[in-house]
This record gives sequence, structure tokens and C-alpha cells, in this order.
Amino acid sequence: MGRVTAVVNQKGGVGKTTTAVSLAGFLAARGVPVLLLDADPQGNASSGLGIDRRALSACLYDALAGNLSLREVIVPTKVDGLHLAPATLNLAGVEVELATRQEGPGWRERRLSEALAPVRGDYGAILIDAPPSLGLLTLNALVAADGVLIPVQTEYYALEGLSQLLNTVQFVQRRLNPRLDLDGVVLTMYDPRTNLARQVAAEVRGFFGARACTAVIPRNIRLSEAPSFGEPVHQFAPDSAGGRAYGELAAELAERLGLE
Amino acid sequence: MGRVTAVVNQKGGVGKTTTAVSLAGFLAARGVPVLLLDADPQGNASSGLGIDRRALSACLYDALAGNLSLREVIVPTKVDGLHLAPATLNLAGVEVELATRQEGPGWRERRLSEALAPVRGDYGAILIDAPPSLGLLTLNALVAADGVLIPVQTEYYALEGLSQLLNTVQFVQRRLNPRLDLDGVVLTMYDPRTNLARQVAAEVRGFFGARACTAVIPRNIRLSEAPSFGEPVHQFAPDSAGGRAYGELAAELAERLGLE
Ligand SMILES: Nc1ncnc2c1ncn2[C@@H]1O[C@H](COP(=O)(O)OP(=O)(O)OP(=O)(O)O)[C@@H](O)[C@H]1O
Ligand SMILES: Nc1ncnc2c1ncn2[C@@H]1O[C@H](COP(=O)(O)OP(=O)(O)OP(=O)(O)O)[C@@H](O)[C@H]1O
Ligand SMILES: [Mg+2]
Ligand SMILES: [Mg+2]
Repeated sequence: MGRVTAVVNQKGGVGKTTTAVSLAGFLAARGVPVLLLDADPQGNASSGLGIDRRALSACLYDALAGNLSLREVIVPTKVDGLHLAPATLNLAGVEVELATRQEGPGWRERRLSEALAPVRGDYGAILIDAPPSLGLLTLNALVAADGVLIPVQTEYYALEGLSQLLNTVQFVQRRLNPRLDLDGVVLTMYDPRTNLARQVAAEVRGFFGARACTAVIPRNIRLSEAPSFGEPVHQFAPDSAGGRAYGELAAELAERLGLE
Repeated sequence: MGRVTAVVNQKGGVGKTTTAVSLAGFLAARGVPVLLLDADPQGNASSGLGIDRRALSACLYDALAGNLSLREVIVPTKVDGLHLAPATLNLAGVEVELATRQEGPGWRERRLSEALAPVRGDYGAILIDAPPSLGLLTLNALVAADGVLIPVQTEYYALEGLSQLLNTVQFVQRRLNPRLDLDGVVLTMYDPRTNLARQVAAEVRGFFGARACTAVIPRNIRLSEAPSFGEPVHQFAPDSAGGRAYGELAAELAERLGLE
């Protein structure tokens, strides 16, 4: 059964998409069958994998709204063993679409979990890239997930939002998904030359202890260049500092979470 | 009458808050009475100005929900001439709160514009820091605004979202706020040493022409350190590369928009 990991942080630009796409690539390269769900209407994970969103006739929206099964939405990517449920702009309409349905409490938050159930057995790992908010799409990701991976940019503003995020995770654990675990907190865009980055890293490690991933992702230009070539970093620049760090993170999580 | 500028981009982490807070500081230092509205539930603009959000008894949410007038929510800051309507976590609840009210079309999107009307005359410039989404809070900012300022990080993913953002601006101009203008597009976190940054900058200038601001904001550690001291950059590090660039931007916009 594929383990589902949601990559979540409402703070914008902290490396959620870069982490989801990079991990998906490295896990697929290790032979793990991977499904990546692009749950962000911006669709960065989709374009980061070279998918032309204008050419798509269906996306994750259709599976959440119940128009299609998730299997009908899933597309292959340039990476062997890595499948994607892409996002288009339609996805931005899902909150309004689901809000109009008269259903019981928790129904809207479970759409993704329900859509995912028939395909979970086809994959070893399922990753969800969430948008920068704690709205319905992110709640769907947390309800569908076995664990949450939190990228934390080593910046002052990024620390601020963590308690709000943890409160939301606890709310979901209590009310909607008791099995939700914290898979890890990964430091991103780390520049060891700056005091600020070292201070934030120390605070995160102090607060999260063993749940702070050993692998730390440095700021590295190759990571921001890769999406313009539509390739994950394990293909675009595996030996770059950014590539090696995500390779280490993939190995660390595969072992800790038993992803095969 | 204070000109209202909304700082908007649904892409996360592109420098919306840093731009709103830095501009607000420099404009106040030039003698323009400034009001900054923190319309992001993350509340980064509030903490970037040294406000302890836990100590607040009211915030922008109360003005949008109609519990208080905006005047009752506004607080002074450490900067002379700079006032703030702060955000707390309550603000995340505004979409649900307003959605439950049975009102006509466009009513929800005009809450901020209506709340702002009685105080607009007290300020020379009013800036709105928007969250990383195109949801109700951002729509409120666009409906209340005379112009929109778009920070664009010089990265691949940041280019992707621009057409979606411009579509939303056009929608608002046609249906909700015909006076909404494009005040400018400002390049942020620019590192001239990288090809990617130069390519993105060239594309943005090619597309926006004269509306691309002359001032370009470089990547500069002082800008990310300033919020941890609760000070805008004109106080924290006015002579830094980031400080000087935002000073130039403030001068350019004050002249172009006639902010006094
Ligand atoms: N370690 C890194 N080094 C350098 N650049 C990075 C790194 N990680 C991500 N980036 C770049 O920084 C920007 C933000 O990263 P990304 O888009 O992955 O964040 P996000 O959290 O998914 O953003 P959003 O909140 O908009 O979804 C992107 O342009 C990306 O290419
Ligand atoms: N020019 C710059 N140089 C270096 N760091 C910067 C610069 N501008 C912003 N930052 C830092 O980058 C991060 C993102 O900036 P900021 O929070 O202002 O973006 P935002 O668009 O408001 O994010 P969000 O989408 O979460 O609201 C912050 O930690 C900020 O301190
Ligand atoms: Mg993203
Ligand atoms: Mg912000």
C-alpha cells in the first residue's frame, strides 16, 4: 500500500514544490513506484515535470468534483515510474464547487482521500504538493495523508507560521484523520554563511528534535533552474549541492518511512 | 485622498510583505502619512513592524466582519507617520464568515473598500499586503485599490503565475473596480550573476514595458534580517543594497503616482 505524504506549509515560497518534485524524482529513480498529486492551482509541480497544462483535458479538479476517477486523470511523466495527477487553473474553483454541495461535516475535506483509495495500491509512495494556504485543498491533502512533511525556509517569517501549521495538523489529527503523523521537518534554502539561517536552523532543531530531517537543503541555483527544463533535479543536476541534498533526503525518508 | 495600492501576487514568497513594509517605511520617512493594511492571516507585515499579534484585541478581521470600524482597529507603529491595520489568525476565518451572509453579488468583495472609505482622507498613501492566493482577501484588496503593484521574483515558477494574476486583475477591472490600474511590476531577489535571473528580468521588461519599475530589488540579507528586529529596512539598514533599492522604488512610485 502506497504511503501518502503531504508536503505542506502555508508560508509561501519555502520550497514545497521543489521538495515534492525532487523527492518524487529520487524515489522513482530508487525503483519506488511514485504518484505525485499537484494540489496547487498554480500547477508548479506539473510544469516542473514538463507537463503542458494547456494541453490537458482533465486534472485533479475533475477527481475532486467527482467528474472523473483519479485513475482517469493520472498521466505519465518523463521520469520512469513517476506518475502525476496534474493541476490546471480549474483547481482554483474547487472550494466554491464543493462549498455548494449540501453534505455532512467533513465530506468536503475527504474528497481527495476518497478519490485516492482505488489507486493507493498501485504505488509505493504518494506525494501531495499543497498550495500556500490552510484552506480546503491543504485540508484535503492532510486528510488523505499518512504523514506530513514540512519544508521550512531558514528565514524569520518562515518560523512565524509554524505554530499555526502545527495547530492545523493537530486539528486534522483529532477531527478528520487520526493516523496523520509528522514525517519530518526539512530545512530549505539554507545558507550557512548567514547568522539568520544558523539561528533559524537551531530553533527548528531545538523544537522538533529527531523529527527535523538530517538532510538540509542548501540554497542552490540548479534547483531553481531545473523547472525551466521540466526536469526534476535527479535528472537535471544530480551532482549539484541541491541534487545531492535531495538525494540524501530521499534516502533518509525511504528508510524512516519504509518506502519500497 | 490617499491613493490605495494593493501588493499582490498569488505566487508564494516573492517579496510581497517585504515590498509593502519597506515601501511603507520609506514613504512615511518622506513625510507621506501612510496606512498599511495587513490582509494576510500569516500577519507577517504586522510582525515585520514589531507588533505583538498575541497582544492585539482587534484586527482587520473585525473591520471586514463589521464588528468594528477600521479606525478602531488601526494602531501606530515604531515609525512616525506609519499606521497599521494588523492581522491576526482570526483573519483566516473571514472567508467562511462572509460566505454565510446572504447578500448580493460583489457584496463580499467590497467589504474592505467599504471599511476603508471613512479613513482614506487621513492618509497620503494606503498599502495593502495580500496573501499568496487569489481568494476573497486578495479580491477585497483589488476592489479597494486604485492600483496594483506586482512583485515578481526573478525565478521560473514566478513567471508562470503572471498570466493568471493578470486575468484576475482584468476580471476585477471589468466587474468590480473599473478604476483599478497597474501601478507597476517590481523585480525582486534579483541576482545579476545568474542567467535565470537575467532571463526572467528580460521577459518581464519585454512584456510590461514602461510598467516594469526602474528600481530592481537585489537579493540582500539585510532585507530578511530586518523583520526579526521588527523594523522596516529604512530604519534597520538604509544604506544596504536592499535598503537603497527600496528607497529608489519609493521615490519612483511617489513621483509616478503623485503620493504626497
Ligand atoms: N534550495 C533552493 N535553492 C535555490 N532556490 C530554490 C530552492 N528551493 C526552491 N527554490 C526556488 O525558490 C522558489 C520557491 O520555491 P518553491 O516554488 O518550490 O516553493 P513553494 O513553497 O512551493 O512556493 P508556493 O508557496 O508558491 O507554492 C522557486 O523559484 C524555486 O525554484
Ligand atoms: N530582496 C530580498 N533579498 C533577500 N531576502 C528577501 C528579499 N525579499 C524578501 N526576502 C525574504 O524572502 C522571504 C519571502 O519574502 P516575503 O515574505 O516578503 O514574500 P511574500 O510574497 O510576502 O510571501 P508570502 O507569499 O508567504 O506572503 C522572507 O523571508 C523575506 O525576508
Ligand atoms: Mg509550490
Ligand atoms: Mg507575505
